[in-house]
Amino acid sequence: MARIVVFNQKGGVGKTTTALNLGAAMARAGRKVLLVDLDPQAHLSAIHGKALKDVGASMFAFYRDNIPLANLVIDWPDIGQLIPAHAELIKVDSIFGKGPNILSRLNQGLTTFDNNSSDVLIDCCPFLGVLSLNAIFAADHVLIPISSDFLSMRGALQIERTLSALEPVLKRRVGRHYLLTRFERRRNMSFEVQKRLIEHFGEEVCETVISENVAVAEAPAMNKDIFSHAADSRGAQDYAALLEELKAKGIL
Amino acid sequence: MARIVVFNQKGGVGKTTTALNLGAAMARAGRKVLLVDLDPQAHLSAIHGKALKDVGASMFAFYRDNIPLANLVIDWPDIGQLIPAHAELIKVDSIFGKGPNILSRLNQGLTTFDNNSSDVLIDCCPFLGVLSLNAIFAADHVLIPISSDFLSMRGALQIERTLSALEPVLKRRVGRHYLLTRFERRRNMSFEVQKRLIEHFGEEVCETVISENVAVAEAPAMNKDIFSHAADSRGAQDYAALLEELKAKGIL
Ligand SMILES: Nc1ncnc2c1ncn2[C@@H]1O[C@H](COP(=O)(O)OP(=O)(O)OP(=O)(O)O)[C@@H](O)[C@H]1O
Ligand SMILES: Nc1ncnc2c1ncn2[C@@H]1O[C@H](COP(=O)(O)OP(=O)(O)OP(=O)(O)O)[C@@H](O)[C@H]1O
Ligand SMILES: [Mg+2]
Ligand SMILES: [Mg+2]
Repeated sequence: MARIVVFNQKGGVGKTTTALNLGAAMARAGRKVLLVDLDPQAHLSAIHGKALKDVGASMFAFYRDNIPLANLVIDWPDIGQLIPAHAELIKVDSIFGKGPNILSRLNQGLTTFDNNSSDVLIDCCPFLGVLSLNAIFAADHVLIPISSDFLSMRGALQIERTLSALEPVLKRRVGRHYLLTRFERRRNMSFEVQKRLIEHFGEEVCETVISENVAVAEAPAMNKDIFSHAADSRGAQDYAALLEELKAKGIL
Repeated sequence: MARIVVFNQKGGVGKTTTALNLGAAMARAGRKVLLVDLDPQAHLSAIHGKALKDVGASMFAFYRDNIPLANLVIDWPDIGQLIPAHAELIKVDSIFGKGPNILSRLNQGLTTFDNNSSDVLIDCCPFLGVLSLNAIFAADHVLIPISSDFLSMRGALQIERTLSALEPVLKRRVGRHYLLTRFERRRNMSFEVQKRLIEHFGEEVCETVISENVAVAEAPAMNKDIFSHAADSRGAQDYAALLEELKAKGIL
């Protein structure tokens, strides 16, 4: 089963939104989904509505106390399972530094827990520290949301350099796709960013774009994914189309 | 003269956009402005167009080699001065950890350099590490951009807790204002977020809101601030109004 990390060190590009809504699309297509929240700010966990409990029931307990991931999963109706984040995760960088063992921790934990029966989606914070490196190490594929504006475009080039720099350590070139998000068809800028992204990354740019759609931004306030909140919305259609594209490409 | 840090650990809320455009508004009002880029991703420096040079000419040289800030400033036409960031700044957290001396480094550096003749605006990355803590320590005031959506609203509450946790170390309650950005008047959500923010933070919420305005997002592609790119745009009017409000409140 697939392990996808949703990463971009640029902030606010739709990582959490994509982890949530792609996960929900996958669940509705009958797949078994595990969401892992690796952001100390825990926005994905917050959308669940009942996931932010004590630190002993979060990913921090996995890192600090070696609690097995199986003990940390909670149910997410209509999506699958979630392992919540916690604010204490901010300490993982300083507790563990960047030694070689720490980088494979999540990979080992996931293999032990699930032995590949679930598809895994990992949400990251916009910072390439121990947590995000753990996620990239554990993943088969990196999904890189890029919001359709120029500052975010610049972030895309930086992440390519970052992944190249990681190849000697990863000992492979990790597969990746770039996903345009917050695509506003009324703006030339959206198409300009798409054009430049394709010039640079070619077939690694998803054909699906996620439209700017207020329903997508409203859903979290009601602890919902886009399908539960507005199943006929453009955002729901786009995330469903994204799933189809990733299946057609053999990533899912 | 004022020292304002633009900080929010939520990503993509308009920190860089606000540092740039508030700085430009201040320069046009005749003020002497120093922009400090403390984001290893260096988006603010990238907008300058000629600021991303070797690491010895960046804020990293200040931290690693104690190069005086005076040696690192470059000119930014129509804005003032900039001290650029560099990707190497990502190492500051691991090189310096969180000891008491490191936290006051920027404060001391700024006092030595400028002795208060410029207004200083510091742009931060969406991560509360040594760099952002340095910036908060050095600042008289924190300007917290909040994009007008629910996930960003949640970030606002987190930052309030963060600043409270810092009070014993800072030995003062640092002044702050919350600035709604990317305000889309056609969406109920914008007004809902504004209402909740005011309920929670009252007078600390700026009356000025920065409108969602494509010109603001386009300007960086041309290495421009909003006034240089589209002086009559809504975005330019809003950033000019923000300056007036901060002056009226005695922050600038
Ligand atoms: N397609 C869309 N249409 C409208 N709003 C969107 C869309 N995608 C994301 N948003 C909104 O944009 C904001 C940023 O998205 P999100 O928090 O998912 O980004 P992120 O990359 O996870 O941010 P961070 O770097 O802080 O973790 C959120 O308020 C979200 O609801
Ligand atoms: N008022 C606005 N209208 C339209 N677009 C905007 C506005 N403010 C910001 N943007 C765009 O939103 C994106 C995010 O803004 P910006 O990069 O300034 O946020 P940030 O908080 O500095 O992000 P990061 O956390 O990655 O440092 C940018 O592409 C920017 O051009
Ligand atoms: Mg997120
Ligand atoms: Mg920024």
